Parts: sequence; C-alpha cells; structure tokens
Amino acid sequence: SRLEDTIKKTVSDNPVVVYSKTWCSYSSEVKSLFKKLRVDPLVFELDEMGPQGPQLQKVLERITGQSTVPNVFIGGKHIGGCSDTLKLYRNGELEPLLSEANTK
Amino acid sequence: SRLEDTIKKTVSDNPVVVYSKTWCSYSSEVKSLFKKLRVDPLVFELDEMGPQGPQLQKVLERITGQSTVPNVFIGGKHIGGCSDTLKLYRNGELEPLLSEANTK
Ligand SMILES: N[C@@H](CCC(=O)N[C@@H](CS)C(=O)NCC(=O)O)C(=O)O
Ligand SMILES: N[C@@H](CCC(=O)N[C@@H](CS)C(=O)NCC(=O)O)C(=O)O
Ligand code: FES
Repeated sequence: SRLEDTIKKTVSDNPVVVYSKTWCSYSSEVKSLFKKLRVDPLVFELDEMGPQGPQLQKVLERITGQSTVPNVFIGGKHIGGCSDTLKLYRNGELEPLLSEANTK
Repeated sequence: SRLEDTIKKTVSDNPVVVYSKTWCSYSSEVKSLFKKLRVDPLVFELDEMGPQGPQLQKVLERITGQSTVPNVFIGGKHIGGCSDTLKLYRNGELEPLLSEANTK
C-alpha cells in the first residue's frame, strides 16, 4: 500500500525514526533518551496528524507486528518500543547501533 | 460541584483509588505495583467512561493540581502519578501508607 511504502522509505532514509504520541510518557522517555545521546530522531506525533495518525499506527502494526507507541527504528531496522530501547541502552548495544546508522 | 463531591467521597471511602487509562503504560505500572503489593485499588479507566472521563480528569486537576494519569490517592490523600508512587515505594514509604489506609 502507499502508506506502507511511505513508512519503508522514511525509515530507510532517516537514521533514527520514532512514531510517538505527545501525551505519552513512554514516548517522552524514548525521545529524552535520544536527546541525552545527542541524537536527533525524526519524530511523528501520531496524535497530531488527524486521521492519518491511526492509519499510520495500523500500517506500522502490519509491518512490525507492534501496535503500540513509541515505535522506534534505527538504521532502517525495527527496534521496538520504550522497554526494548531502554534495554538495548542498558546493555550497551544502543550506542553502537546509533553510530552505525549515523555513518551510513 | 457535584463531580468534585463525588471524587472527594470516593477517595475518602476507599483506601486506594487510581484514575487511569487502559492504553497507558504508566497507568499499567501503577496498577501492577499495587497488584504485586496485594492491594486491590478502586480503578477508574477514564478512557472507558464516555464524556465523563475528560470531565473527571478536569475536576481532578482542579482538586489536585495534577492534569495527568495515573492519579493516585491513598487513605484519602493525593499521592501523585506513576513516578511519585514508585519513588515512595523505593523509599520504603509506600507500604506504611498502605497499611495505615487499609486499617482505617
Ligand atoms: N512495552 C511497550 C509498551 C507499549 C504500550 O503499551 N504503549 C501504549 C502507550 S504507553 C500504547 O501504544 N497504547 C495504545 C495506543 O496508545 O494506541 C513499550 O515499552 O513501548
Ligand atoms: N510524571 C508523571 C507523568 C504523567 C503523564 O505525563 N501522564 C500522561 C500519560 S503517560 C498524561 O496524562 N497525558 C495526558 C492525558 O493522557 O490526558 C507520572 O509519573 O505519572
Ligand atoms: S500513555 Fe501513559 S505511558 Fe504511554
């Protein structure tokens, strides 16, 4: 579908992409983590995109199997949600992924 | 107002009250914590109460100064949100508050 192609292009063209909601603390935690790591993700606030928000969330679920926010991609790869991202960070695996994605 | 009186009565009549949203992970964390502590809170899922949900959230803000969920009361006292509750738990202050409220 066209929306699916848009998402695939977005995540391959941008090193870090976060699908988020402005009111959601888990989404805020992920955005703060990237800010702390001095990474500037491309963020889509699904609650501020009118009817396109829920549509994107549906298509993301189709592509990634994940229906929730935040939904995080690094280097075109689906990372997961807030807990997944924090886990990688605590294991020291996040920063290597980020450097790899940024130098592409 | 009538809604304000309802809330005040609810939190004084019930040892633990949580105003929550079903889709919210911070709300889930607070509910899980109480479950782990074998406490059975009275939970209001503001997203499942039709137009009353947003109204309750507004009145809670007027009463407590807190506009967000989860909104937690123990022994009739306003505790705060997820971070506040977790902080009290980690400081060992939550369980005394809970015992005190449950034996009223
Ligand atoms: N374990 C997941 C939890 C994700 C989750 O439950 N997200 C909630 C918001 S905190 C959600 O997307 N709820 C449904 C919605 O907002 O559409 C994570 O760490 O990201
Ligand atoms: N630090 C607060 C954060 C509370 C917060 O930002 N809650 C969000 C949901 S996670 C909220 O209520 N957003 C507005 C809304 O859902 O109406 C806590 O620990 O509870
Ligand atoms: S909506 Fe509360 S943590 Fe996501």
